[in-house]
Amino acid sequence: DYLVIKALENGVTLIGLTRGKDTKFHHTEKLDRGEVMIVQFTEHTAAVKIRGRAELYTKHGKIITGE
Amino acid sequence: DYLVIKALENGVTLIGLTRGKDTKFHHTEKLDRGEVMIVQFTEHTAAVKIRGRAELYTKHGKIITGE
Amino acid sequence: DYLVIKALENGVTLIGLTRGKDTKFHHTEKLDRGEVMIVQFTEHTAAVKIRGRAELYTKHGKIITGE
Amino acid sequence: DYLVIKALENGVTLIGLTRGKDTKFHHTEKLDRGEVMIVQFTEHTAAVKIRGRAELYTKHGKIITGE
Amino acid sequence: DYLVIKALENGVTLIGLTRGKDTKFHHTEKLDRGEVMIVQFTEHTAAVKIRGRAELYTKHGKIITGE
Amino acid sequence: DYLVIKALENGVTLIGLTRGKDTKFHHTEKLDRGEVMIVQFTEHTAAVKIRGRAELYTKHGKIITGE
Amino acid sequence: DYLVIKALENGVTLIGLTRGKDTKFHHTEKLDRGEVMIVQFTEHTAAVKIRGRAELYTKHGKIITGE
Amino acid sequence: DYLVIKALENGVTLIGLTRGKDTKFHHTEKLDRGEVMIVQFTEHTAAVKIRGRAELYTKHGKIITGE
Amino acid sequence: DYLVIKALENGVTLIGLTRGKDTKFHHTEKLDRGEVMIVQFTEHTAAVKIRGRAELYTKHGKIITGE
Amino acid sequence: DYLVIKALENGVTLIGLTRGKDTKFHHTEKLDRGEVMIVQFTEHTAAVKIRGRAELYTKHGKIITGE
Amino acid sequence: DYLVIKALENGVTLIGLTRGKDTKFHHTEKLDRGEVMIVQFTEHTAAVKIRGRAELYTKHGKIITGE
Ligand SMILES: N[C@@H](Cc1c[nH]c2ccccc12)C(=O)O
Ligand SMILES: N[C@@H](Cc1c[nH]c2ccccc12)C(=O)O
Ligand SMILES: N[C@@H](Cc1c[nH]c2ccccc12)C(=O)O
Ligand SMILES: N[C@@H](Cc1c[nH]c2ccccc12)C(=O)O
Ligand SMILES: N[C@@H](Cc1c[nH]c2ccccc12)C(=O)O
Ligand SMILES: N[C@@H](Cc1c[nH]c2ccccc12)C(=O)O
Ligand SMILES: N[C@@H](Cc1c[nH]c2ccccc12)C(=O)O
Ligand SMILES: N[C@@H](Cc1c[nH]c2ccccc12)C(=O)O
Ligand SMILES: N[C@@H](Cc1c[nH]c2ccccc12)C(=O)O
Ligand SMILES: N[C@@H](Cc1c[nH]c2ccccc12)C(=O)O
Ligand SMILES: N[C@@H](Cc1c[nH]c2ccccc12)C(=O)O
Repeated sequence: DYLVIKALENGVTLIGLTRGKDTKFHHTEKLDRGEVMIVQFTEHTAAVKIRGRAELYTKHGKIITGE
Repeated sequence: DYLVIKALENGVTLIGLTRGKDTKFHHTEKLDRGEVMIVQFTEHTAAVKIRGRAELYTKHGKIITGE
Repeated sequence: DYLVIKALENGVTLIGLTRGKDTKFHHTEKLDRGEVMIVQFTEHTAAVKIRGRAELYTKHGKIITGE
Repeated sequence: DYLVIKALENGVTLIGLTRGKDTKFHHTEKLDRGEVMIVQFTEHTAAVKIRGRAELYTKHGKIITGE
Repeated sequence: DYLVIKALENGVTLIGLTRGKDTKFHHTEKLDRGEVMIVQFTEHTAAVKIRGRAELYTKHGKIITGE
Repeated sequence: DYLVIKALENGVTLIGLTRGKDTKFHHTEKLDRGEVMIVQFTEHTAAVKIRGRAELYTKHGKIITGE
Repeated sequence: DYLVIKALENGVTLIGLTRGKDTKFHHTEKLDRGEVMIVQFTEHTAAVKIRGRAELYTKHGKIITGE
Repeated sequence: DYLVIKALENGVTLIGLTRGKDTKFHHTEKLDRGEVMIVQFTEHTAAVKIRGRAELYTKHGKIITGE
Repeated sequence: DYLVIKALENGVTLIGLTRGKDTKFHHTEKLDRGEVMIVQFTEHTAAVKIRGRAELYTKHGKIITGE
Repeated sequence: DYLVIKALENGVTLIGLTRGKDTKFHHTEKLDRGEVMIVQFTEHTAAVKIRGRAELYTKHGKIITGE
Repeated sequence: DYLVIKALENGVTLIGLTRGKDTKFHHTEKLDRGEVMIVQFTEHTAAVKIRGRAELYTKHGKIITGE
């Protein structure tokens, strides 16, 4: 399973949250307008948070973030 | 399996409940308007609770929470 | 496999029943109007009971409880 | 695999029958009108019996019991 | 895999036949009109026989028994 | 995988043939008109033979036997 | 995986061929008009040959043999 | 996975080629007009060759050989 | 997974390339017009090359080679 | 699971990010206009980043990057 | 999983990139116009690069390379 995020503006942040008892931010990726990131759920990433205006493509459809 | 939550207002809370004999809150994530969270069910998370107005995308369709 | 429950009134109760030889209530979650709960079947939960007016989303479709 | 049962009248009974050489009733759950039960097949439950008027949702469709 | 049987008259009999070298009746369940039974194939049940008028729901569709 | 056989006349015979180097009849079940049998392929049954007029429901569709 | 063969005339022959280095006939089943045979691929049967007029139902559709 | 071959003329040949480092013919089956053969891929057969006019049914559709 | 190749002219060549660190030709099969070959990917074959005019049937559809 | 990237201009960069506790760039591939790259998620690659104008084909559809 | 590449001109190059910590070219295959190559992802190949005009068939559809 993977997610596709396309930044619609500069400064979109994509955050990976840890798997396990604790839920913390383990990585923050900055995306500029037009940049695209494709990320999996992994042994270390059990949740993802997105801030800013972006297109998010998931198995449940396409969602515009940040409105 | 993952869920997608998009906050439609500030102060939406996304709560992870523990897996196992006991059912307790192990993590609460605050979402501001427009922020999106994608979360999996995991070894530690067997249930999720949402308070406030948000769009929830699941395999059973899209549900507006908090009305 | 998970179920999605959206309370349509205050005081909706979502009950988890034990897996195994005995069938007992192991957890009761109170939901206020608009609150949404997403719950899995697990090693400890083999049945779920719902009281009160709510929308229940399952792989067999959407069901209004409590009418 | 799970079944969804919504009672259409008071006094609907949902019976779990044992898995194994013998086939006996191991649990009977009383449902009042509007109450909903979602039950799995498990290590201990290989058959289910329903008495009274209810909506039964299965992978083979929706069936009205008790007519 | 499970079958759903809804009795359309009193005295419908649902018979479980043994798995293994021998094929014998290991359990007979009497159903009254409107009663519904949902049964799995199991370690002990490799065949099922139905006598009397009933609705049978299977992955191959709905079949009226006993005509 | 299972087959569904509904006898359309008395005296329909459903025969289970052995799995393994040899192919022999290990069980013959007589069905009267309207009786229904649901049978699996198993460790002991690798082939099934049907004589007489019956409806046979399989994953490849419905077939009238015995015409 | 199984095949369904319905004889359209007397004397239809259904032949099982061995699995392994050698390919030989291990079983021949004679079918009379209207008789139906449902056979699996097994540890001992890696190929099947049909002679005579019959309906053959497979996952690739229905085929009339023997024309 | 299996293939279905129906000979449209006499003398159709169906050839099994070996699995492994070498690729050789391990079995040739002659089919007369109307005869049908259903063959699997196996531990010993990794490729199949057909000469002559026949109908070939595969997961990629129906193909007429030998034109 | 298998591929189906039907030669549309004489002299079509179907080449199996080795699996592993090296990529070499391990087998070349000559096909005459109308001959059909069905080949799997295997422990020894990780790539296939086709020269000449042929119909190639794959899970991605039908492709005419050699134009 | 794999992604397909077709560069629509020169200088498109395709970046592989590491799997594990750390998230770093482990490989950057430069693509000229028209060049196509097909990449898998692997033991070493848990995320991919794309800069520049390209067509990206994923299971969630086709996305134009870099606008 | 496999890819199908059909060269639309002479000199199309199909490159296999290594799986593992390093990403290097391990094999380059030259294709002449009309030649078709079908390649899998393998233990040694985690990415593929294509230069020149060709038809590329993948699970995400058909893509013309090299424009
Ligand atoms: N190193 C991370 C890479 C990653 C995957 N998904 C992510 C989502 C957000 C941020 C980083 C990631 C991991 O293995 O999990
Ligand atoms: N650390 C948590 C992360 C998480 C996953 N799903 C969640 C839902 C709600 C809150 C936190 C989470 C876990 O492994 O389970
Ligand atoms: N701790 C519970 C959480 C849970 C899952 N599904 C439920 C349904 C109802 C109540 C609680 C739950 C469990 O692991 O099973
Ligand atoms: N304790 C029971 C719970 C249960 C599951 N399915 C049921 C159906 C009917 C009654 C009880 C149940 C079990 O593990 O099997
Ligand atoms: N104890 C039986 C229960 C059962 C399952 N399927 C049945 C069909 C008919 C009669 C009984 C049953 C068993 O484990 O197999
Ligand atoms: N005891 C038999 C029951 C059976 C299954 N399928 C059948 C078909 C025909 C006759 C008997 C059977 C077995 O385990 O195989
Ligand atoms: N004893 C045979 C039964 C059989 C299965 N499929 C067949 C096809 C043809 C003839 C016999 C068979 C076997 O186990 O393989
Ligand atoms: N003995 C052969 C039978 C067979 C299967 N598929 C074939 C195709 C062609 C010829 C023979 C066969 C084997 O196990 O492989
Ligand atoms: N012996 C070869 C047979 C084969 C399978 N697929 C092929 C494609 C081309 C040429 C030969 C083959 C192998 O096991 O791999
Ligand atoms: N060596 C890399 C190859 C690779 C796969 N997917 C990628 C995406 C981007 C860059 C390189 C790659 C690996 O095994 O993971
Ligand atoms: N020997 C190579 C064959 C191969 C598979 N896919 C490829 C793609 C490109 C080039 C070579 C290949 C391998 O096992 O991986």
